[in-house]
Amino acid sequence: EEVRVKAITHSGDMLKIVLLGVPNQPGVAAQIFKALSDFSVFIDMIIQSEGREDYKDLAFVASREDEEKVRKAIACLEKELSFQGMKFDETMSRVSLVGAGIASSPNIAYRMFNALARAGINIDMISTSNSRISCLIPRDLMEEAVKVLHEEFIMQEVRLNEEV
Amino acid sequence: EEVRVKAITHSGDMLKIVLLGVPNQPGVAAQIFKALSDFSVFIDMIIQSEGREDYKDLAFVASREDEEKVRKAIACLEKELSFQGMKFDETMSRVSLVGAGIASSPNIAYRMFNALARAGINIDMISTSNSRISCLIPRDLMEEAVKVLHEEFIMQEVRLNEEV
Ligand SMILES: C[C@@H](O)[C@H](N)C(=O)O
Ligand SMILES: C[C@@H](O)[C@H](N)C(=O)O
Repeated sequence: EEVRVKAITHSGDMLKIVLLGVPNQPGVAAQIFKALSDFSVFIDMIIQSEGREDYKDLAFVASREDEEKVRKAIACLEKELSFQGMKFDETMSRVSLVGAGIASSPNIAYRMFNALARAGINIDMISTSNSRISCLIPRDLMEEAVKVLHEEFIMQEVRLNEEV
Repeated sequence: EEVRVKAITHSGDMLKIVLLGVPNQPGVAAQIFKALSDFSVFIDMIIQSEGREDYKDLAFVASREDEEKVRKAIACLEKELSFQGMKFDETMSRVSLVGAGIASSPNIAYRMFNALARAGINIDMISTSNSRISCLIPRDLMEEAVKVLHEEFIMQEVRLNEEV
C-alpha cells in the first residue's frame, strides 16, 4: 500500500448545524456564509450533498463556544432566505485520517469505516479531500474511535516494521 | 486576511454517483467501500450529509473511465444491501480552493460561493478539509468558474502587491 496514513486527528467540542431544505439556486450558499462571516464564526467543516427536487441541506460544523454567534447569524439570514428547518446538534465530533493521497484509495476508506463499524460506531457525516478522510461520529465514542483507528492504521505499521 | 488562497485546482472528467436512502447504521459505509475496493475504483470525493429518519444518501465521485467498474461493484452490493435508488451523473466537475487553513475562514468560503453565484454557477455539492474548499459544479461551466475564482483570489493578490 504505497499510500500511508500519517496521523489520526480529532476535534474538540463541536456544534453541527444543518439548514434543511434551502433553495438549490446560485447565491444561496453565498448568502449563508455572508451571514456567518459577518459574525466571524469559525468553521470546521462544510458539507452539502444530494438534495431532493430543488432543495439542498447545507450542513456546517462550528465550535460550541460560537453557538450564540451562529444563532444570531441565522436570525439575520431568516429575514432574507426561506428554508424548511434547522438542526443544532452538540453530540457529534470529528475524527480524521490524514496522509498524502489517502482519500483516493477505496481500501483505506473501507478499512476506516469498517474499524468504526466493528466498534459499533455509527458514521453521521463523511467528507474527504485528497489527503484527509473525516467522519462525524458521536462525541462520547471519540476515544474508542481514535483507539480502533490507531490499531487499524498506526499499530499495523509498527508491527510490520518490527517483523522485518 | 492572514489565511491565503495558494491555488485553484479542478478535476477532469468525473462521474458523480449517489446511493439514495442507505440505512443509517454502523457497517453500511464499510460495505459500500468494500465493494468499490474489490473493483479497485479510484475515488475523488466522498460526501455524506444529513439524511431523513433512518436513511442517508452516500455520494462519491469517481473518474468517468471507471464507470464500468462502479456499475459492477454496485451490482454486487445490491445483493447484500438494500437502498432506495441511485443516480449516475456525468455532468459535474470539481473545482477547489487550496491554502493552509482556508476552510476555517467563513469569509473565504463566502467569497468563493459569491464569485460562483455572480457568474450564475450553481453549486451542486460542497466538501471541505482544513486546507481545501471543494465544490461540484456543472462541467460545462468549469472554465468560467476557474476564471472568476482566479480573479477573486489570485488577481487580488497580484493587484495588492503591485500597489505597494
Ligand atoms: C450511512 C452510513 O454511513 C452508516 N451511518 C455507517 O456508519 O456506515
Ligand atoms: C444550495 C446552494 O449551494 C446553491 N446550490 C448555491 O449555489 O448557492
